[in-house]
Amino acid sequence: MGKIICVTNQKGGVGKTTTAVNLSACLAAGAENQPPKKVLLVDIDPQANATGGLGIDKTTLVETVYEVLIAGHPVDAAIVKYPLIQGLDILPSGIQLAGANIDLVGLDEREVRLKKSLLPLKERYDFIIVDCPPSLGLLTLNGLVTADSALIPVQCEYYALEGLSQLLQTVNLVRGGLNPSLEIEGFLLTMHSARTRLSFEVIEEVRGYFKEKVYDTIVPRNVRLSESPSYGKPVISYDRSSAGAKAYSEFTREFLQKQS
Amino acid sequence: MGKIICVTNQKGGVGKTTTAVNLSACLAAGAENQPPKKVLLVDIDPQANATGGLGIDKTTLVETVYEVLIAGHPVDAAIVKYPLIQGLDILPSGIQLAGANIDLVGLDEREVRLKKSLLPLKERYDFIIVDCPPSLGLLTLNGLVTADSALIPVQCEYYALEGLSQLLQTVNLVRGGLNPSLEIEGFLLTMHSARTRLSFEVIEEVRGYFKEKVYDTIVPRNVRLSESPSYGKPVISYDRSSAGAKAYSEFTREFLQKQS
Ligand SMILES: Nc1ncnc2c1ncn2[C@@H]1O[C@H](COP(=O)(O)OP(=O)(O)OP(=O)(O)O)[C@@H](O)[C@H]1O
Ligand SMILES: Nc1ncnc2c1ncn2[C@@H]1O[C@H](COP(=O)(O)OP(=O)(O)OP(=O)(O)O)[C@@H](O)[C@H]1O
Ligand SMILES: [Mg+2]
Ligand SMILES: [Mg+2]
Repeated sequence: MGKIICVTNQKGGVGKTTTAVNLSACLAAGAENQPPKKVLLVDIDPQANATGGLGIDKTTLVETVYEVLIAGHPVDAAIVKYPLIQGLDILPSGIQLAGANIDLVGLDEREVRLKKSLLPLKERYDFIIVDCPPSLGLLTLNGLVTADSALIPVQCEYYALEGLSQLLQTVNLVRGGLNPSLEIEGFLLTMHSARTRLSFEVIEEVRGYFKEKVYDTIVPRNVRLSESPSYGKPVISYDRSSAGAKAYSEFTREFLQKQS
Repeated sequence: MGKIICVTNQKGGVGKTTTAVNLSACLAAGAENQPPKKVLLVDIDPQANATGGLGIDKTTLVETVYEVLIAGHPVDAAIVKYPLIQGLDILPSGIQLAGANIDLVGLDEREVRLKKSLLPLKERYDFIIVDCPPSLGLLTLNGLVTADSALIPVQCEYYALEGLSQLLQTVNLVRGGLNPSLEIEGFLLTMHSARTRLSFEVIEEVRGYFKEKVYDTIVPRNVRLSESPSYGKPVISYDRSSAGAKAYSEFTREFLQKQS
């Protein structure tokens, strides 16, 4: 049975999409001692960066996660295969999703609509990775209610620390209500810059607070990670020898070791 | 009569808060040929980074922009003076604001509530600068409906380009409805890294598209800008000699030149 993981943090620009895309790609591609997995990447961010970052033009899509969420269309009509990596599928976002926060409010079961669509897919995928928008609104709520666990990227910056307590309160609210089995998958430190003292201070603070829930792997700031989406590729397809590709491959190994 | 400027971009982490805080501080502090201005910084982001970035502890606040927006409390009860710069006041965000996107939906005049509270203040301030959250929800909508113009920070990254068309569509929607006089103040390029080709490509693309609406000043990536909020100070108070302080002082000069 597959596992659903929601990549979330309401702080903007902390590496949610970069983590969701590259974790999905590394899992699907497999490595020396990890067999390839069947992975579905679900993009519930109206910005559709995960969709665009894998080279899909959101303006040409007819069926997206919006039609699935709001109009109840079947998921299979919207799922797209990623051509460069066998075993990586995408449920893309679309332009309409920008209105979803308001459209959802008036609907029945507004918090559990994503769950109803994705749960049946657990039989077909090893992992379903959900990329969330930078907010704690109804779209992210749908992600948290659906997920088995939440993976939280934390940028090595001061503002990124301030938002963690709000995020954990929301996770606890969801755990206390609509999704009692929601766990924290872990905290991934991102955009680490070895040249700044601030970065090390943030790492120390996050490790001090969340202890073994923080991955050993730290993703460094690496320009290849920000270039690869403009080529519609994950970093392992764009530049496998880069520090960014090595970091996400190492993170994926550590992530898999913790699944037991 | 004061001018209300909304700093907005639904892409996360592009420098909205950094721009709102540092523009407000530079305007209030004044410079060699610019007299100090009276400035109100309004934080409508539930993350309350602008509030925290100026050293205000959001957990101790009784009156915030939430009480003003949702409960209709008087603005003056919530406004705080910034102690280090005469003439800089703040209408802080608070923890409650996280629920505002849902709380607002059911209220009368949900898009114009901020406008009703801020318009009377135009007589007392030269500039009112509004820091928006990374979304196009009801809070940002309130910002756009209230503002005379929208100032748009654009990070020199690929994903930052993808979101601009969605943002401009929203600005046009607002202009066509609730705020016919809404203008684009300008596009400010942020976090430029002279070491990467991608950064220059993004600058070229943005200048090619938006022409004279793009400020000449480009804010470089500079660690002093990310350190200063942890000291509760704008960068001109934290390290006036830094590249970050120089860039925002220069930007403020250019910004004022365009007000005619
Ligand atoms: N380790 C890294 N090194 C360099 N650039 C990075 C790294 N991780 C992400 N980036 C770049 O930083 C920007 C922000 O990352 P990303 O878009 O993944 O964050 P996000 O949390 O998904 O943002 P949003 O809150 O808007 O959804 C992007 O332009 C991305 O390409
Ligand atoms: N020019 C710069 N150089 C280096 N760091 C910067 C610069 N501008 C902003 N930062 C840092 O980058 C991060 C993102 O900036 P900021 O929080 O201002 O963006 P934002 O658009 O307000 O984010 P959000 O979408 O979460 O509201 C912050 O940690 C900030 O300190
Ligand atoms: Mg994202
Ligand atoms: Mg901000």
